[in-house]
Amino acid sequence: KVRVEHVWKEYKLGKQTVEALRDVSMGVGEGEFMAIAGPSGSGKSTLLNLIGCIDTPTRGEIYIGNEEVSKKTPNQLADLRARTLGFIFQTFNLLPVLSAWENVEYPLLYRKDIPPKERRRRVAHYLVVVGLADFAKHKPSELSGGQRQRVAIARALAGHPVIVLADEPTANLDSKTGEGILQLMKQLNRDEKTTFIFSTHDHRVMEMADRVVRISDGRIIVP
Amino acid sequence: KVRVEHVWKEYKLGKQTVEALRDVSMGVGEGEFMAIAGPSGSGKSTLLNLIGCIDTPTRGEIYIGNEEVSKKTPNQLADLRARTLGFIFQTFNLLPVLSAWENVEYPLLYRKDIPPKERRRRVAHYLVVVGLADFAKHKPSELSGGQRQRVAIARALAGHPVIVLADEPTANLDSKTGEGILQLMKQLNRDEKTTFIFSTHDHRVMEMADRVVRISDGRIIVP
Ligand SMILES: Nc1ncnc2c1ncn2[C@@H]1O[C@H](COP(=O)(O)OP(=O)(O)OP(=O)(O)O)[C@@H](O)[C@H]1O
Ligand SMILES: Nc1ncnc2c1ncn2[C@@H]1O[C@H](COP(=O)(O)OP(=O)(O)OP(=O)(O)O)[C@@H](O)[C@H]1O
Ligand SMILES: [Mg+2]
Ligand SMILES: [Mg+2]
Repeated sequence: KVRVEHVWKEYKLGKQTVEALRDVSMGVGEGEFMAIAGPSGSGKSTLLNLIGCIDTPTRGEIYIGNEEVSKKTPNQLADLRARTLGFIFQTFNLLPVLSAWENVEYPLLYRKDIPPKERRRRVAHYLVVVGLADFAKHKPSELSGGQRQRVAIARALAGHPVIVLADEPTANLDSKTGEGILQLMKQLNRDEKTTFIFSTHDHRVMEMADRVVRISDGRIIVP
Repeated sequence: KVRVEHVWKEYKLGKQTVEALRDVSMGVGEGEFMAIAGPSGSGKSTLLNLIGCIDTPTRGEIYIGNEEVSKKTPNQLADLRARTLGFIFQTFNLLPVLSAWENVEYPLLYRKDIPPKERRRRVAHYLVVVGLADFAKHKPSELSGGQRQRVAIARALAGHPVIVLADEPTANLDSKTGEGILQLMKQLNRDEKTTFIFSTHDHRVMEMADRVVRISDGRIIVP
């Protein structure tokens, strides 16, 4: 389903070059529940951003469903990001002027395939399952850190994506709340065959994963 | 050293009132290494913000070193925030246009009691101890999530505060990096008698703590 081939990501910082990813190759099977683990700064978010088509590699190719991403047209890419991929950001990236409800609803407004009644049903459903039914009207500044994280989770899942990229989705959650979120994701993985790709420091996620890929200093560690 | 007396914090949300803290009373001893634990949304950050003088209670009093905070003059409060208290925010709150070095240095520029040479020594020292010596020139947008968290940690500690308020300081760190940060804090607590008040979901912090205060739905749970 996902294939990363000899990917490099370099950043220019003044005169220096920072190599965030170096010759990374890996695959993710359809319906896999997979964790990417590694030290802070090792390249996990960078790799997730490339697979999630939020950023482009300096070298190498990314394949989503057999098609190379850089060969896709702008319309195909927009469609990929809207329908196939769901992204839960490490820093949430909620829209500050919108309420929790509106933040979850926002990407669905662009989906011509989702009628208004179904859209509202999904927003309500996902706010309930992440435990935020009573907080629908709160803006991000009126929410706790873990509540914002759960709005970001609900927003990504409500689109019913084929592949979910989850960048440390439990970082701001207590054990019990985090456990509930992971069970929800495991259930979606089992019932809908949704592919989950986590960047995580959470050992529970690693234990639940079908496979753990380890990264260090921009390179995959081959066991 | 710190006393919280019958504190309430209410927010108005449209016509409704959200009670984030309800009749909270607690104390923190000098040089204590203490954790506040509880579910997402239970009031931990709100309580830390009140003790850290970043916010004011709706009802009740906060005492820092025997003086009631609401009785302090603006100058006394500014001095308290600059010299006595160090705050590590759950969302880091770094200045986006400044580099890591400048972000750590920034609060120290206002300290007439710290000469330029000592200021530079401290900035360099704390960037080294949080593992960011090579990242001094990166801006926050050029840093990973855990690297930004560590800049926030270095910034709070470089002022040599008497009391550190740490809001989930290990949330974005892998086990090894997080362990290093906690050992650094434990050492400061032992050697300098620095008081640490953590909001945390991390069981390691709870295990290292002299005492764990549990909060749920805005109330302290009395064991
Ligand atoms: N400005 C606001 N208006 C309304 N409600 C608010 C506001 N700020 C916070 N709240 C509510 O107050 C409660 C406590 O928030 P707080 O940030 O203290 O929780 P927390 O324990 O730190 O949670 P987390 O572990 O998720 O960080 C939450 O339910 C939140 O929705
Ligand atoms: N725009 C940029 N310019 C320069 N370097 C960058 C930039 N963005 C990221 N980096 C560097 O790339 C490396 C990888 O970053 P990345 O965010 O992928 O790490 P991570 O594994 O997600 O870390 P964490 O666990 O702390 O979130 C880091 O060392 C970071 O400093
Ligand atoms: Mg990251
Ligand atoms: Mg909080």
